[in-house]
Amino acid sequence: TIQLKNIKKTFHLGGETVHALDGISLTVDRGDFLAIIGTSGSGKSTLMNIIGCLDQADHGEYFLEGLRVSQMDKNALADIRNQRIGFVFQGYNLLARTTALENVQLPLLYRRGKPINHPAKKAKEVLDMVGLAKRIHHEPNQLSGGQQQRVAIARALVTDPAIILADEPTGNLDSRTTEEILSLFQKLNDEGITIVLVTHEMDVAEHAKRVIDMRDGRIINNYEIAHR
Amino acid sequence: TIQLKNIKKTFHLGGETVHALDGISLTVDRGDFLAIIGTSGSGKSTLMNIIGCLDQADHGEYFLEGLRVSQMDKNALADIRNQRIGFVFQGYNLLARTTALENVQLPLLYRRGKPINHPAKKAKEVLDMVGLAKRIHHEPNQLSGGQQQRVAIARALVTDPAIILADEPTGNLDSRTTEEILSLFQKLNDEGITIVLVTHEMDVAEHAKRVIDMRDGRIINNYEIAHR
Ligand SMILES: Nc1ncnc2c1ncn2[C@@H]1O[C@H](COP(=O)(O)OP(=O)(O)OP(=O)(O)O)[C@@H](O)[C@H]1O
Ligand SMILES: Nc1ncnc2c1ncn2[C@@H]1O[C@H](COP(=O)(O)OP(=O)(O)OP(=O)(O)O)[C@@H](O)[C@H]1O
Ligand SMILES: [Mg+2]
Ligand SMILES: [Mg+2]
Repeated sequence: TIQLKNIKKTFHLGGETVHALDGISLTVDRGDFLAIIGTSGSGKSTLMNIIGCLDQADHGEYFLEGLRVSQMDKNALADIRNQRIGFVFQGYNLLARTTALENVQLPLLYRRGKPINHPAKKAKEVLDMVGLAKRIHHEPNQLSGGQQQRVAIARALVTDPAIILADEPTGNLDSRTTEEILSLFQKLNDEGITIVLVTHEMDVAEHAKRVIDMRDGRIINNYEIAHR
Repeated sequence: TIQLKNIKKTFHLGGETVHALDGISLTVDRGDFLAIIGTSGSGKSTLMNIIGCLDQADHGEYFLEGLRVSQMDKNALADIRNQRIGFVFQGYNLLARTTALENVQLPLLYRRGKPINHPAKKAKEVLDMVGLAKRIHHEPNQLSGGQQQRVAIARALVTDPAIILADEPTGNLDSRTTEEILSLFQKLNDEGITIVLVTHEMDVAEHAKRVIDMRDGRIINNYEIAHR
């Protein structure tokens, strides 16, 4: 499904050059469940943004479901993002002055192609799945940190995406709520959804099937999780 | 240093009433190191905002260093916040389009009373302590999630506060960076600084001297950490 070949991404800041990604090659097959761990600043979010078609690499090739992403036009990229991918951002990126329910419905309202009959009903279902049934009319500044994080997760799930990209989705959750979210991800993965999850906690990474470890823009380690 | 008696805080939203804090009584002595754990939505951040004089309780009493906080005027409260307390926010609250160095200097520039000679020099020192010496001219959107979190930590330390309130300060940090930050906190505590730290990870909580566990706006458990 996802094929990255020697991906590089460099940021230029004043006179400084940051090699955020320094030659990443990676394959994620359909139905895979990959965890990405690594030090703060090692390039995990930059990699996720490229996989999620939110940013483009400076070097190397990215094939998503057989299509060469670097040669796709803006509309085609936007369609893939809205219809195939659900993204949980590390910083949530919720709209202020917009309720949880409205935030979660948004991806259903701006997708082209197959419209959905009852967006509010679907949005309520996913908010209930993440334990927020009683908070659907709260705006982000009326929610706790972990509740905001769960709204971001619900929004990523509402379009029934084929691929879920989750960047530190449990960083602000207690252990029991974390377990509930990870069980939900494992259930979706059992149903065939491909999942890439960034985390800095090994307990969380062990819910995946495979783990890659990053440092300084490179993959330094690659291993299977025995039980899955 | 910090004395809370039967503190209650209620939010009203449309027809709904949220009892965010439902009778909290707590004492934190000078030089204490308290960790607060509890489920997402249990009231931890709301409690921290009251301790940090950013919000007022609806009921109960709060004495900070012997002064009754509910009877202090805005200026006196602002002085206490700027001179005695360093706050690491769960959402960081960094200024956009403002470099890490500028963000960290801010508390030094708006404190009344004893001005500091070299704010930039002091700001660089604390940024170096959290491992960000090479990122001081980056703005928040040019930093990774864990780097932003560390800028928020540095900003809380730059005024040499007597009390550090840290709301989930390691949620976006890998284990090694987390250890570095917690060692720094333990060192500051050994020097006499009072620390209250919210976390949802027991490994992190065990770096404190005492832990309280919250649920539904109440303290349900209270225990000492043996080794400290
Ligand atoms: N726009 C930018 N300009 C300059 N440097 C950047 C920019 N965005 C990211 N960086 C740098 O690129 C590196 C990788 O950032 P990235 O956000 O991918 O790290 P990360 O692995 O997700 O870290 P964390 O675990 O802290 O979230 C960091 O050192 C960061 O400072
Ligand atoms: N302005 C507000 N209006 C209405 N409800 C609010 C408001 N702010 C917070 N709440 C609610 O109060 C409760 C406590 O929130 P708080 O942020 O203190 O939780 P928390 O323990 O810090 O959670 P987390 O671990 O997820 O950060 C939550 O259920 C939240 O929805
Ligand atoms: Mg990141
Ligand atoms: Mg909180």
